[in-house]
Amino acid sequence: MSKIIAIANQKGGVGKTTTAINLADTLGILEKKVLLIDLDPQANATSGVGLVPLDIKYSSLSFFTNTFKPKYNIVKPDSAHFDFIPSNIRLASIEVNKSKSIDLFKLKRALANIIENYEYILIDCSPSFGLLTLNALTASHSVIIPVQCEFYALEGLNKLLRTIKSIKKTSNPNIDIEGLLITMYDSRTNISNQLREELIKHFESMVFNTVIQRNITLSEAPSYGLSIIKYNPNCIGSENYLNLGLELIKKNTNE
Amino acid sequence: MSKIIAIANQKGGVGKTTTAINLADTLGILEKKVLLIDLDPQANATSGVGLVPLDIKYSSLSFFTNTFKPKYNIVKPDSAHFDFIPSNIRLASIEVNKSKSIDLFKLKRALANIIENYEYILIDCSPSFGLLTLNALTASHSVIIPVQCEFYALEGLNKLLRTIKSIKKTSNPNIDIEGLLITMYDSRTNISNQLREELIKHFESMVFNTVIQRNITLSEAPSYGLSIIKYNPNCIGSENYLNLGLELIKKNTNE
Ligand SMILES: Nc1ncnc2c1ncn2[C@@H]1O[C@H](COP(=O)(O)OP(=O)(O)OP(=O)(O)O)[C@@H](O)[C@H]1O
Ligand SMILES: Nc1ncnc2c1ncn2[C@@H]1O[C@H](COP(=O)(O)OP(=O)(O)OP(=O)(O)O)[C@@H](O)[C@H]1O
Ligand SMILES: [Mg+2]
Ligand SMILES: [Mg+2]
Repeated sequence: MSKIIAIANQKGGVGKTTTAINLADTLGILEKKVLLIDLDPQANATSGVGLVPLDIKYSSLSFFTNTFKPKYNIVKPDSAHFDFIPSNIRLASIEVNKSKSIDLFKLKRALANIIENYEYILIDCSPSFGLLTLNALTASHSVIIPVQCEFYALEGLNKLLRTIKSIKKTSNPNIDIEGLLITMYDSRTNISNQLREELIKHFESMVFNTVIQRNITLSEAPSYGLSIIKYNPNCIGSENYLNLGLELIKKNTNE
Repeated sequence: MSKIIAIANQKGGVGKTTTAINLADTLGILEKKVLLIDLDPQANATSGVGLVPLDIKYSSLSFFTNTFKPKYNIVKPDSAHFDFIPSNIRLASIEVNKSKSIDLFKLKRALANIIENYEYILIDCSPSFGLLTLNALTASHSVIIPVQCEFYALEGLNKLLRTIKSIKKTSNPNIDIEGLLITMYDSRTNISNQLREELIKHFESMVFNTVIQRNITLSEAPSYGLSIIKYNPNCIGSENYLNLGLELIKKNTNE
């Protein structure tokens, strides 16, 4: 069983990269073979695992220039429990070059060669609906949508769900919502609780049971190039992401 | 004296919209004539002042379709101390339509007719370097850059500063950095304090003295369509944004 999952939400700063790195790591710890792809020109996942984006020779740009070679493009960051394909700012050239022939299937085709080597392939997306994210949604079996329980974050959710629906009708009939993941949750505040209830009322079983709580340790770990479990296995962030890994595996084993 | 200021940072979720609405409001309370423009297709500023983006007939799209008419485009939201030009998702059509003739001066030309009616014109930008943000940077006298004291947020800062430098060489020789504004600051955590010191060491006087602290009340106010001062004048968020207004006025009075 091999599953490609995009981690996407056009709203910025909602925890996509933090989820991508830490979910990849916990799935690896739970003995799954995992590949994480950084498909964001900001390359936050790349610096979050301790690499320097400007030093990267072989990046995810290779998917779009037909030069992808697994032995050059796939690296294993120190202390990570997953394989990784880094990114850098040169990837942004894909977004601006809106030549007439937009090919939404480039990534899907390139991944076809390596998909059977992994049980999970996670794709960290940029905060936009550009060509890169549309390629990720076209290549994926499902999407994890990190959502903050905040007013602006919920406003943009319908736009994202409409985009996924239109991808389902056009370039990827198989795409599903893996789940909405509540992130940066602060149970001490009313607004978080109210909006969480609204989310569950509205989306029911599409919402992961696991909630990622606001935990400053999660924002410290990337500055050391470490996953949360490597940085501090006893913090609430580690517990939350381990539970998320378990929930995801269980959900996909029963299917 | 009339000043156009873009509020920009391609990193998502750093407090651009929160700063745009609340700084516009405090400048208005401090007796300045202010216009706020929502130039983000996500239209968070529009919903944050209590309007419904889908209901908007005349949006900031008018700047780009040569149909801008102040009496239709400029509204005064209830309880706000500033004039406002709303946005909606149709503005996104500007970003995707990368026809050959990219005109970076559209917004600048359109604003020329109304600039003398205001002392400050603030522009809330989207989290990207697309045509909309480049138009805003071309039209502006200066840029306020909201920055979180977090690892990923500081990574992207150099890219933003390089972009502003290249705008200064090409389409807008007058653009300056108004200041780096530290947002969502949590003085109880080490990482915030460390990164703040690094920021001040690196950028010195470019960093506003006023620091916006993390304050849940700031994220509650937009769900009522209110500025922070209207929603809860006694919270730390109100104090921070009032101080920011005072600091901005003082800085621009001496110049
Ligand atoms: N649960 C959490 N608790 C506290 N801080 C968090 C949490 N999750 C993420 N963060 C921090 O919040 C910021 C935004 O998270 P992150 O960069 O993962 O979001 P993103 O959606 O990938 O952003 P972008 O849209 O720019 O790609 C980062 O500085 C990160 O360290
Ligand atoms: N000082 C603060 N304390 C607590 N929450 C805040 C603060 N400033 C902003 N927020 C909340 O953080 C989230 C991100 O802020 P905001 O939407 O203003 O950022 P942005 O940079 O405009 O995002 P985008 O890149 O999507 O346009 C919002 O839910 C907002 O309510
Ligand atoms: Mg990210
Ligand atoms: Mg915004």
